[in-house]
Amino acid sequence: RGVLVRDVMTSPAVTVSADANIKDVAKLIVTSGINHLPVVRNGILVGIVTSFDIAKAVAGGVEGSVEKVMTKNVVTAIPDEGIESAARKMEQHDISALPVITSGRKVIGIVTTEDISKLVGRRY
Amino acid sequence: RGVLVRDVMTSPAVTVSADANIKDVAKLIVTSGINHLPVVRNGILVGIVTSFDIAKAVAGGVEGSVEKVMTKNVVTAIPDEGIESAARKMEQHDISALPVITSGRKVIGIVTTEDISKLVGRRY
Ligand SMILES: C[S@@+](CC[C@H](N)C(=O)[O-])C[C@H]1O[C@@H](n2cnc3c(N)ncnc32)[C@H](O)[C@@H]1O
Ligand SMILES: C[S@@+](CC[C@H](N)C(=O)[O-])C[C@H]1O[C@@H](n2cnc3c(N)ncnc32)[C@H](O)[C@@H]1O
Repeated sequence: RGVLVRDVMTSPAVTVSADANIKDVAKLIVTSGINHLPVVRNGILVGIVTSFDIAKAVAGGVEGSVEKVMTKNVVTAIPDEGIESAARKMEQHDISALPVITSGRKVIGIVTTEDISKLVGRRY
Repeated sequence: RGVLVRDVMTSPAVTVSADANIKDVAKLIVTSGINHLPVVRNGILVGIVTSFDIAKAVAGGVEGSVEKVMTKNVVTAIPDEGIESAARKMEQHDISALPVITSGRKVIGIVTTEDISKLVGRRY
């Protein structure tokens, strides 16, 4: 079989609560070294916030709740999906991370263009 | 021959002047839709600034010149380099973009993990 999302994803994912504010999110990006944070409420995916969204907040002088800058309509992946499908989805939407979810929208990991690029470096 | 950096890089790269301030950089990230900006002085590479660095500025309450948050010691690529080598370099340094430069350190493009991931989506 080909390489699956479950083979390359980071699990568990670093997530952030929908109750967080923009500055909390910026601090978590820096301390974790991770640009893409699924936003959860009771463990269920409700959005995604990235360092791009922090730049959007700075550009527009926006402060306050993460919900003001997060993307609510999240493109996701499932563990048994092929990495080619995940790569195509990210290209189509011009994004670089997909939260990996269960059928109940619980976040169990995250897969990024960095994870897929690593395979190319190792001639998978 | 294998796939080269010149085959997948974005050229020209969107760059930012070393005279820019952090808010200008945030606005350029948003209007261009690009997270990674080589910093140049007279067309010569002097640093790189990404949306990660904007998050760092927000986390630390830093404002002013881009030089306060950019990374000065830049990992780069050359056009005739194989994409496997570029992918390995990005993995080793935990980064997702490499400015592509000439022998005189002029920026002629940029290659990212997004560019490499796209190849996987297309079963290159
Ligand atoms: C459209 S991309 C453009 C910049 C760049 N290509 C990147 O990947 O960050 C930036 C936006 O995509 C959103 N985004 C990132 N991952 C996403 C995902 N899995 N589903 C939906 N939106 C996502 C972010 O919230 C951000 O507003
Ligand atoms: C170490 S990465 C960690 C986060 C994540 N892995 C990413 O790629 O953005 C973030 C830092 O890398 C720096 N950086 C990005 N591309 C770089 C490059 N080509 N050379 C040197 N530093 C770079 C940025 O300035 C930023 O401070």
